[in-house]
Amino acid sequence: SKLIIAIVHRDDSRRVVNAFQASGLRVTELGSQGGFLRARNVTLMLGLEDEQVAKAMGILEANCRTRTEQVPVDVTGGLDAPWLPAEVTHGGATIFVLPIDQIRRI
Amino acid sequence: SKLIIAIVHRDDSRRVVNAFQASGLRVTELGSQGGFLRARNVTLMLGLEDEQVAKAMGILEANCRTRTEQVPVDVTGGLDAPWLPAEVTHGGATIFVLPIDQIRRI
Amino acid sequence: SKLIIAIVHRDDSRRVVNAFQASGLRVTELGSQGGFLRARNVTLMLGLEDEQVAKAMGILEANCRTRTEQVPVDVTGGLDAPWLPAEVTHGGATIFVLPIDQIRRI
Ligand SMILES: Nc1ncnc2c1ncn2[C@@H]1O[C@@H]2COP(=O)(O)O[C@H]3[C@@H](O)[C@H](n4cnc5c(N)ncnc54)O[C@@H]3COP(=O)(O)O[C@H]2[C@H]1O
Ligand SMILES: Nc1ncnc2c1ncn2[C@@H]1O[C@@H]2COP(=O)(O)O[C@H]3[C@@H](O)[C@H](n4cnc5c(N)ncnc54)O[C@@H]3COP(=O)(O)O[C@H]2[C@H]1O
Ligand SMILES: Nc1ncnc2c1ncn2[C@@H]1O[C@@H]2COP(=O)(O)O[C@H]3[C@@H](O)[C@H](n4cnc5c(N)ncnc54)O[C@@H]3COP(=O)(O)O[C@H]2[C@H]1O
Repeated sequence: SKLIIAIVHRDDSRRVVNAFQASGLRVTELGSQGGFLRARNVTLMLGLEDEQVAKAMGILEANCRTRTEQVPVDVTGGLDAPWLPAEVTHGGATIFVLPIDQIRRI
Repeated sequence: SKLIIAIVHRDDSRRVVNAFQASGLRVTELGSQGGFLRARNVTLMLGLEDEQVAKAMGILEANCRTRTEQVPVDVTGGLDAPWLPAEVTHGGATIFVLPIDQIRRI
Repeated sequence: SKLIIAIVHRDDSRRVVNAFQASGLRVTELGSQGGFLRARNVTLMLGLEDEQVAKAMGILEANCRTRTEQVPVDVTGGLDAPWLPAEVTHGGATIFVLPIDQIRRI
C-alpha cells in the first residue's frame, strides 16, 4: 500500500476530489498554506493499493493546472528584493508517494 | 518507530484523544474533511515506538464506533444517481501505519 | 527523498517558515492542536532530498525554543490530579523523518 500526499491549488481542489471519488478512490482533505506565497492551498491524502498509484497520478495530471502568479509585494518586502522572482509558476501539484506498512479500517 | 495517521469521526475524536493521553501516548489533531460526504472529520497523528502500535490500535477499536449515515441529496445530485448508495457506514476509523526513519525532539 | 513532519509551537512557526524559505527549502503549513494541552500548534511538512535533512534539522534547532507552561486547570480537572504535572516543557519541536518513494511536481 501507498499513501499519496498531494498539495494542490485551492482553485483545483474541488475538481480533483470529485474526479478521485468518481473513479472510486477515497480521499481526505486538509486545509494548508504555502510557505512562500502564504496563500491557502489544499493537502489531499489518499491511502491506496500499489496498483492504484498510476491512476491517482493520472487524475492529478488531468485536473491540476499550472498558473503564473505575481509574487505579492509583502512577500518580497517591497522593491528591494531583486533576488526574489516577481512571478512564479504556482499550482499544478506537489506529490509525495510514501510507503505504508498497513491500512486498517475499524 | 512508526507514524499512525488515523481518520476518525468528529463525534469520536475527543474520546479517542483522551484515551490516548490517559495511556501516555502523545497525539496531534488536524481538522479534515471527507471527499465523499464532505463532512468534517478529524485526522490524528501519533509518533510511536514499534511496540506501542498494538496498544494504539486497541484504543482506536475501543473508542471508534461505526454508524450508518444517509448520503445527503446534494452528494448524489438528486434522485438520478441509482449507482450511488443511499446509506453508507461511516466512522469507525481509517488507519495508516507508516514507517519512520527517526523521531527527534528539540 | 524524505518527508519531514515537524510539530512546532505557534509562536515559533512564522520564524521557522521564513528561515526555511530563506534557505531555499519548500514548506507547507497545517494548523493543528496538541492532545494534552489542547493548545493550537503548527504542523510543517517538507519534501526534501536526503542531503537536505541535516540543514532542515539545523534550522529547526536554531528557531524552536522550549518554554515551560502551566498545565491549565481544565486539563487536570481541578485540584485532584496529583499524578499529572503542574508544569510541562512545551515547544521546541517534535520531528518525524519519513522515507518517500518519489516526489513529483505537475
Ligand atoms: N524559495 C522559493 N524561491 C522561489 N520561488 C519559490 C520558493 N518557494 C516557493 N516558490 C514558488 O512559489 C510557489 C508557491 O509556493 P508556496 O510555498 O506558497 O506553496 C507551495 C507549498 O505549499 C507546496 N510545496 C511545494 N514544494 C514543496 C515541498 N518540497 N515540500 C513541502 N511543500 C511544498 O506546494 C505549494 C505550491 O508549490 P509550487 O512549486 O507549485 O509553486 C511555488 C513555487 O513556484
Ligand atoms: N466512492 C465511494 N462510493 C461509495 N461509498 C463511499 C465512497 N467513498 C466513501 N464512501 C463511504 O462514505 C463514507 C464517508 O466517506 P468520506 O470520503 O466522506 O470520509 C472518509 C475519508 O475522509 C476517510 N478515508 C476513508 N478511506 C480513505 C482512504 N483510503 N484514503 C484517504 N481517506 C480515506 O475516512 C472517512 C470515513 O471513511 P469510511 O470508510 O468510514 O466511510 C465512507 C464510506 O463508507
Ligand atoms: N501524557 C502526557 N503526560 C505528561 N505530559 C505530557 C503528556 N502529553 C504531552 N505532555 C507535555 O505537554 C506538552 C504539550 O503536549 P500537547 O499534546 O498539547 O502538544 C504536543 C503534540 O501536539 C505534539 N507531539 C509531541 N509528541 C508527539 C508524538 N509522539 N506524536 C504526535 N504528536 C506529538 O507536539 C506538541 C508539543 O509536544 P512537547 O513534547 O513539546 O510538549 C508536551 C509535553 O511536554
